[in-house]
Amino acid sequence: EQATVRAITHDLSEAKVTVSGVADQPGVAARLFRSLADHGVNVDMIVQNASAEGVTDISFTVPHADLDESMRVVAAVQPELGIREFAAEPGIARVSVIGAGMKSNPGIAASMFECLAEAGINIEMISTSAIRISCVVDQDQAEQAVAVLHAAYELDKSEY
Amino acid sequence: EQATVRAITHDLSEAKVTVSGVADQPGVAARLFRSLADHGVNVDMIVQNASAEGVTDISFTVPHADLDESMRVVAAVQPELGIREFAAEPGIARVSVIGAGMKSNPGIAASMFECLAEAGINIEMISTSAIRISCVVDQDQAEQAVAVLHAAYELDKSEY
Ligand SMILES: C[C@@H](O)[C@H](N)C(=O)O
Ligand SMILES: C[C@@H](O)[C@H](N)C(=O)O
Repeated sequence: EQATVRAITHDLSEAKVTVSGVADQPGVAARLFRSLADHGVNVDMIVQNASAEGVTDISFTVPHADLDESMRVVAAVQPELGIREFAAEPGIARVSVIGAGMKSNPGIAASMFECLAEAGINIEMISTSAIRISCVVDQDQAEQAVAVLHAAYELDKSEY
Repeated sequence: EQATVRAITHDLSEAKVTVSGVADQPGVAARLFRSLADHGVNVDMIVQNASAEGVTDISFTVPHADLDESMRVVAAVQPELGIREFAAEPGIARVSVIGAGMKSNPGIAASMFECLAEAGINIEMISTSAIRISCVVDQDQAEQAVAVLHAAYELDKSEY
């Protein structure tokens, strides 16, 4: 398990926008992200989970410099997309465990989450890929998160 | 924009489990994924979005062969984690656009979502990384999704 984790990274350069209560039907995500793209907003992470009762939430991260523009764009499409509410969260950090073969090591995700839990760090968002597990946490806990993850995976240095 | 998309992939090998209404406090994700790991469940994709009123949902994908065991594990931790409800969805496909420099090309995500919307394909889940945008769609629409995305990005062949 230890052998597959290569680095811990963290990123404080982005803010999160959550759009809540959108209709779970074709065209909603297209309209929202086309609007953001047309306004030059550099969307990075996008997370949408399964819907309940026909509505769902979509969160995305943007550079801090694009946050105000993102909120203007979401406000402009709110009536058309039937967005119940939307909110910005500038105070976030994305902490990631980078490795190889994560899919065949189910314990890596569990140990990352355990490590954060033992340090009392709440996980606000999760997104994974074949080589990376990312958690959004409060930016005030980013340094602590990186430190406890280093210790857990016995890594000397992180990537900045 | 076209230049950065390299391939379209699709994956029918997994099922999705959604755990709804868990408390958004440290330790919940750790407990759930430790249990799954201890039972040898190979979790692949994990998606958790922002919470509302202190609760949130977590979805994850597993090989079809691990679906029953996943549901047993979730049922076993349901009281301890205060899970409101959980459900399995075996009929899914993950369709991905693979490229480079996605972060600096905000139009790529928008065009992927537009392409699926125009084909009447609903997006059930979204997860992204620096080189990949993944959408979970109904498995019955996987082939159509791959075909329309190929046409949109002018790719001759996809990775299988
Ligand atoms: C919520 C949103 O993703 C919607 N399901 C769509 O396909 O656009
Ligand atoms: C919901 C779950 O991720 C919780 N916030 C935790 O930290 O475990």
